[in-house]
Amino acid sequence: RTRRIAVINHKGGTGKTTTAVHVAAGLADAGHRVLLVDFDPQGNVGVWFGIEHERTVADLLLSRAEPRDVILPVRPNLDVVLSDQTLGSAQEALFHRTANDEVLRTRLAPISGYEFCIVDCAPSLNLLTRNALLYAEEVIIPISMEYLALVGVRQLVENILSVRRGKRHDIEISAVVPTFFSRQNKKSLEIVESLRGYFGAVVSDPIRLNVKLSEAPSHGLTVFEYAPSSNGARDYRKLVRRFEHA
Amino acid sequence: RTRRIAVINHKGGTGKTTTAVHVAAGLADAGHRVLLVDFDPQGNVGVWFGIEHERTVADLLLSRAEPRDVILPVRPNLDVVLSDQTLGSAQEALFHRTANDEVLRTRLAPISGYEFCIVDCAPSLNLLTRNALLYAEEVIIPISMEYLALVGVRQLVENILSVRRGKRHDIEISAVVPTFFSRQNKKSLEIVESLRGYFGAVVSDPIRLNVKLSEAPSHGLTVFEYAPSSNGARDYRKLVRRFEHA
Ligand SMILES: Nc1ncnc2c1ncn2[C@@H]1O[C@H](COP(=O)(O)OP(=O)(O)OP(=O)(O)O)[C@@H](O)[C@H]1O
Ligand SMILES: Nc1ncnc2c1ncn2[C@@H]1O[C@H](COP(=O)(O)OP(=O)(O)OP(=O)(O)O)[C@@H](O)[C@H]1O
Ligand SMILES: [Mg+2]
Ligand SMILES: [Mg+2]
Repeated sequence: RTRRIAVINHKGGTGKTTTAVHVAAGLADAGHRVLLVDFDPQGNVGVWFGIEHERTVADLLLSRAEPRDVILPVRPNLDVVLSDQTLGSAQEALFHRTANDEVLRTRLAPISGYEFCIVDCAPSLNLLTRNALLYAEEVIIPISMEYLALVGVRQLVENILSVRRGKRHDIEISAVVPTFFSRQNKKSLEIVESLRGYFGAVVSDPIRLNVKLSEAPSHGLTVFEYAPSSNGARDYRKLVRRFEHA
Repeated sequence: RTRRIAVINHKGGTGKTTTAVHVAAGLADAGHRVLLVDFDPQGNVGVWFGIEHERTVADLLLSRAEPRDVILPVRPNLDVVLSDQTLGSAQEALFHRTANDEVLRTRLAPISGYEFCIVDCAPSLNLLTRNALLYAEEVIIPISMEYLALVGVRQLVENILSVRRGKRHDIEISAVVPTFFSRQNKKSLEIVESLRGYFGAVVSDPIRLNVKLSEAPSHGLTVFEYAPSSNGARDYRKLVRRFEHA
């Protein structure tokens, strides 16, 4: 059975793509078969790995393509489904359909052979994110050490719970991941403390602010490849272990 | 006549809200009458100023409220229209209407008495952002010093140009604003150089990375009030001057 995990936070720039890429790549490095689905019209997973493909998740969603047409191998044990701005218009086409929030689940259902499927979400709460929440059984919430990001969490949790209640769909918050953390910054410590107060043990160890994480995408490499002994690589390896043994 | 300016970038966390708040507050400080419209369901303008209001831009958009019901004074010369997550469902209600991308323009048209109207956009390219682009005559594009943010600019510019061509609507890029800039970081210098190569003189002086800009929202203050002699305050004052004399 595939563990279905969405990486979500409607606040922009909190480290969703960075977290999705590294949890996926880290699990693949450890020998697990992983599918990483880019569900953001920005298409930053493809940008990160420096790859393009004419068939994307939008084609899969609108049944213009089958899974084998959109799945690309990028690293040993790691396949991806790319996205681009056609996902924006695909969302608009979904509006007129019935059960339009279950389309991703239906279209990903036939795919097997992966132990993990990780979905990178766009910075929004819309029909696409509802599709991701109805597909996933677990969510990872990356939260940057910013007051505006902290305040937005309540709105996000309400959305997740309303999907669980309203659609009777079992979805758990597997990890709340503090990102851009810096021990010397009082704000970082306060924000992590208040997250732990609100979420308890679900809050993972923080991902430290690390320039290697910001440089890695321009080289088309994960931080594990680009700077294996950096804080970024260590922190994400630690997060990966949390998913390996859960 | 009101100068209509949208602050836009679908990449998340590039400093849109911070830029919208400070260009608006800076112009108001200089004696200009300014309206700041929050057009992001996150509602971060209200979060920043620590205010809520039962009537928001969603009500205005769906004609459930008139301009006088949604406009709130927050500082001398500065009024705001707040937003909240009802803007998400308001967008979905717009889908079934004709001319659904001109609704913001129609609903803001009767408002007068302001020299500037600044619209803070969500990190998306969707029907709401199309509404903002068809209302605005100028755009400000904040870009953080990140490779993923730089790559996304081309997609954004294409969207702006397609609105200009497709809808014969005059819209200019008034400023491309480098944010989170740090002179010691080679990446920052490279990114600004490549922006200047692409956009020329439209690229403003950068806004430096400054902890006061990240602390100000939790105090409900602009950086001009919170830390008037900080780099953040100086850099945004300089940006404001660019709009005062243009
Ligand atoms: N811990 C970190 N330290 C330093 N830089 C980081 C860190 N995590 C992410 N970054 C960089 O910050 C930028 C924003 O991260 P990322 O794009 O992953 O956020 P996001 O939440 O996916 O953004 P969006 O909301 O646009 O989808 C990226 O350029 C990334 O390289
Ligand atoms: N130059 C800067 N230096 C330091 N911190 C900054 C700077 N500009 C903005 N910030 C902080 O970074 C965070 C992100 O900025 P902001 O929320 O304005 O971005 P945004 O583009 O509006 O995000 P979103 O895509 O979610 O709307 C905020 O918490 C803000 O306080
Ligand atoms: Mg992303
Ligand atoms: Mg914002």
